[in-house]
Amino acid sequence: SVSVRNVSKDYVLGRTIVRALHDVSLEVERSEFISIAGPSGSGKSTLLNLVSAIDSPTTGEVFIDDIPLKSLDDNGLSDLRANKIGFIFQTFNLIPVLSAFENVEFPLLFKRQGSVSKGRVKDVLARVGLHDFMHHRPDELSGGQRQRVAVARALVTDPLIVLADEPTANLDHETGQAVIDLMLEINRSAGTTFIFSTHDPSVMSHARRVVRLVDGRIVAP
Amino acid sequence: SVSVRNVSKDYVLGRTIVRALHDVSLEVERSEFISIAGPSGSGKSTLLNLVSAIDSPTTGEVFIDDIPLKSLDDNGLSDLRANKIGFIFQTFNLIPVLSAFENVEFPLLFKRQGSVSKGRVKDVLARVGLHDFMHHRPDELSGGQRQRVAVARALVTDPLIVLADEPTANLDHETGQAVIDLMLEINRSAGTTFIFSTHDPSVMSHARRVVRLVDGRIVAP
Ligand SMILES: Nc1ncnc2c1ncn2[C@@H]1O[C@H](COP(=O)(O)OP(=O)(O)OP(=O)(O)O)[C@@H](O)[C@H]1O
Ligand SMILES: Nc1ncnc2c1ncn2[C@@H]1O[C@H](COP(=O)(O)OP(=O)(O)OP(=O)(O)O)[C@@H](O)[C@H]1O
Ligand SMILES: [Mg+2]
Ligand SMILES: [Mg+2]
Repeated sequence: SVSVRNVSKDYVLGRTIVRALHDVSLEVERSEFISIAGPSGSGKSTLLNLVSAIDSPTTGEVFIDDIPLKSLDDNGLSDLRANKIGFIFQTFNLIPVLSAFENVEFPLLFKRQGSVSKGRVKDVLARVGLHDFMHHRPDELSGGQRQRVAVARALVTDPLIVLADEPTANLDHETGQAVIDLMLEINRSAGTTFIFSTHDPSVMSHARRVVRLVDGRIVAP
Repeated sequence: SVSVRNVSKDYVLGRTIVRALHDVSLEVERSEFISIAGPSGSGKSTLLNLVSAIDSPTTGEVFIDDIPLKSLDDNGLSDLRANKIGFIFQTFNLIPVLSAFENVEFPLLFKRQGSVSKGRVKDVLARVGLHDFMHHRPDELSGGQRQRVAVARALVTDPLIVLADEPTANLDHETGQAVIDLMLEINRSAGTTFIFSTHDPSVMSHARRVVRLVDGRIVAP
């Protein structure tokens, strides 16, 4: 489903080069539920960005369902992001002028099948405990409520692969558990592949596999 | 040091009123190290915003060192924020065009004593593990690195009171522990008062007192 082969990612900063990922290789099968763990700054967000084609590697390649991301043009990449991948950003990236409901509805407007189900939007929001807050805009929501809108938005299109960057960082234990339970249920019923980074050991405990990053390298599988 | 008396906070949303805090009272002595805990949406950020005068209560009053915040004009409030209070935002609020170093240096430019110590800025950044990243701008930093810049910025002015809104949410256990250790050390050596909200039980375990919020109310001290 997802294949990362000898990927390195360098950032240029003035006259220095910051190597965020070094020769990273990873195979993720369809329907896996895997966690990426590692200290702050170890490269987790960078890796998720490369897998979702938000960014491209300096060297090495990423394949999704055997298609090399390098071979996709802008249309191909937009299509991939609209129809195959759901992404939960570490900084949420909600649209400030839209309500929670409208933010979650938004990706449905871009899916190939085109029909937007208001019921589905309400349902996903209710599953993350936000039924009573669906008309609030992001600046009228708490940090953890914004995070849950970002979660709902990534799940509403029923994507093949969900990439979640620290999806419970701003949540108390119980609320975070509800989010993970929802993801596990979708993984089991729809076969959706989940790749998520987290610092929380109790969230990690639900993953069938934990991939560890230290200083941009994968250590002991 | 900090006195919250019968404070309520209402937000108006269209035709509804959202009561974020209901009749909250709290006394915090000089040099306390206290944690505010509670589920997502329970009112933690709202309470911290009222204590720091970023926002004002709908009813009730907040006092800092016996001065009612209501009695301060804009100059008095700016002076309070520049000289007495350090605030670590849940969403960091770093200045995008400045480097980590410049972001941390920034509050020193507004303090009454006026002398900016480059050494002090470097020292605080090193204490949160960011010595090698001080020239990165926020968009060149990981989520947890940005969080640590926000921490360093709040501590650099040696304020009397530090208000920290989930200061370790984006940090792995070890890095988060280093941040809490730094705060404990400052609390012991300088007598700085710390009031922080957190979802992390291990962070909470360092607090001498835990105040619990549920649905905007304080429950069982
Ligand atoms: N401008 C606003 N308009 C309407 N409701 C608001 C507004 N700002 C906050 N709220 C509501 O007030 C409640 C308390 O918000 P607050 O940010 O204090 O929660 P919190 O305890 O910090 O949560 P979290 O742990 O998720 O950060 C939430 O239910 C939120 O939806
Ligand atoms: N544009 C950039 N320029 C220079 N360095 C960068 C840039 N973006 C990221 N980095 C560096 O790359 C490294 C990896 O960043 P990344 O965001 O992937 O870490 P992370 O594991 O997600 O950390 P966290 O747990 O704190 O979110 C960090 O040390 C960061 O400073
Ligand atoms: Mg990250
Ligand atoms: Mg909050």
